[in-house]
Amino acid sequence: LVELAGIKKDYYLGAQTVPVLRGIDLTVRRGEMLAVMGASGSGKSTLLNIIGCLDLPTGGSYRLDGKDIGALSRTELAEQRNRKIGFVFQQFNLLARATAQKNVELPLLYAGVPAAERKERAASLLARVGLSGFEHHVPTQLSGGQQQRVAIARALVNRPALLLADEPTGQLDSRTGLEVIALFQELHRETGVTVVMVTHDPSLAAFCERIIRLRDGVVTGEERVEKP
Amino acid sequence: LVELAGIKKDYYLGAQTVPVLRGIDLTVRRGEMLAVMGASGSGKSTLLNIIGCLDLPTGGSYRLDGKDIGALSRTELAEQRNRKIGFVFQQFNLLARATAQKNVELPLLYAGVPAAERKERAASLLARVGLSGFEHHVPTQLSGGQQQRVAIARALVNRPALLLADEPTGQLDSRTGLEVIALFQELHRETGVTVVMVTHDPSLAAFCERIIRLRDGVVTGEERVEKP
Ligand SMILES: Nc1ncnc2c1ncn2[C@@H]1O[C@H](COP(=O)(O)OP(=O)(O)OP(=O)(O)O)[C@@H](O)[C@H]1O
Ligand SMILES: Nc1ncnc2c1ncn2[C@@H]1O[C@H](COP(=O)(O)OP(=O)(O)OP(=O)(O)O)[C@@H](O)[C@H]1O
Ligand SMILES: [Mg+2]
Ligand SMILES: [Mg+2]
Repeated sequence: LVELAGIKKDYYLGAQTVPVLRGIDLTVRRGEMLAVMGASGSGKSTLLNIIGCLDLPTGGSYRLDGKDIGALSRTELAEQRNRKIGFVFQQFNLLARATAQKNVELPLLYAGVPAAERKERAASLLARVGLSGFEHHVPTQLSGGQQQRVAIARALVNRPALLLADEPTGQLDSRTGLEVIALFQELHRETGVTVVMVTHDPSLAAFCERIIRLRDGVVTGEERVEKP
Repeated sequence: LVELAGIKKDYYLGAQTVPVLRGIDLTVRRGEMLAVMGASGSGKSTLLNIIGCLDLPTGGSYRLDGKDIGALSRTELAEQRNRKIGFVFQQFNLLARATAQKNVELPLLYAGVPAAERKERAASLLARVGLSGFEHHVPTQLSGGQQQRVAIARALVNRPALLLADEPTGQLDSRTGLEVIALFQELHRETGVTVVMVTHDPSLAAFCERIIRLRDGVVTGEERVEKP
């Protein structure tokens, strides 16, 4: 599904160039669950943003589902993103003035799903992440972990082909975190969703099939996770 | 240092009352390191905000350093906060348009510290959290874990008597997280700072002297941590 070749990403601070990704080669097969690990500042979110078509690389090539992402117009890029990809952002990116319900409905609204179906699907997912009763809270009326779970529900409601999750359990207690991972696995079994998850937690990475490690802008390690 | 008796906190959603804290009795001795644990949504941030004079309880009494917090004016409350308490917020609360350097200098600016001293102390703390070279990045030019460490540096720069840290390592890889905890311990030894830390991570809680557990708005468990 995801084919990255020689991906580079530089940031610019005034006259200074800051190379963050220095040549990433990575293939993620359809239906795979992949964990990305690495130290703070090693480029994980940067990589996820590129895979998710939220940012363009400085160099290299990226094919998503066979399409050369570099050749797409902005409109085509946004369409790839909206139809195929679900995001759980590191800092949630919830709409501050919208309720939990409305935040989760948002991808469906963009997809043109009718109101009654939007409402039912969003409420169902909020229940699955343990937030029944909180539908009408706006983000400031939710705890950190509750906000994170709204973000997770929003990422899943559109049944994406590719789920990108950036530290999806950082704000959650162990039990709630495992419930979320169990939900990802369940969806993976049901729909074959491809999952790329950034995590610092080895016990979460162990739920994936493969782990890659970033360091100094390149993939320095890869291992297959053995299932017992 | 911190004496809470019968603390209650209710939130209001329209006509509905949501009781979150239902009677918290808690004493935190000067120089103690205390961990607060509990499930997502159990009231940990709510409790920390009350201890930190950022929010008022609905009921109960709170004495900080012998002063009855309920009897203070807004000005006196803000003074208690600014002079005695350092915060690491769950969502960092950095100033989006200020550099890392300026964010860390901010408590010193409020305290009337001269510019040259502000600059030196902020730079020194950024170095201690591993962010030398990042002083001039604004938050959008920093990773999630880097932003968290700026927040930590800002909480410590004013040498607070009381440090309140809400999930201070959620965005950090294990090694960086342990470096931050080592920094808290070092400061605890040097200055005797009292630390109240919310964490979901038992391995971090194990660095504290005592752990309390919140559930359904009350303290349901307490244990002393045995040092090997
Ligand atoms: N302003 C508010 N209005 C209504 N309810 C609120 C408000 N703030 C928090 N709550 C609710 O109060 C409860 C406790 O919130 P709090 O942020 O203290 O939890 P927490 O223990 O810090 O959770 P987490 O581990 O997820 O950060 C939650 O159920 C939350 O939805
Ligand atoms: N807009 C930007 N301008 C300049 N530098 C940036 C920008 N965004 C990120 N960086 C830098 O690029 C590096 C990688 O950032 P990235 O957010 O990808 O790291 P990360 O691996 O996700 O870290 P974390 O685990 O802390 O979230 C960091 O050193 C960061 O300071
Ligand atoms: Mg990141
Ligand atoms: Mg919280």
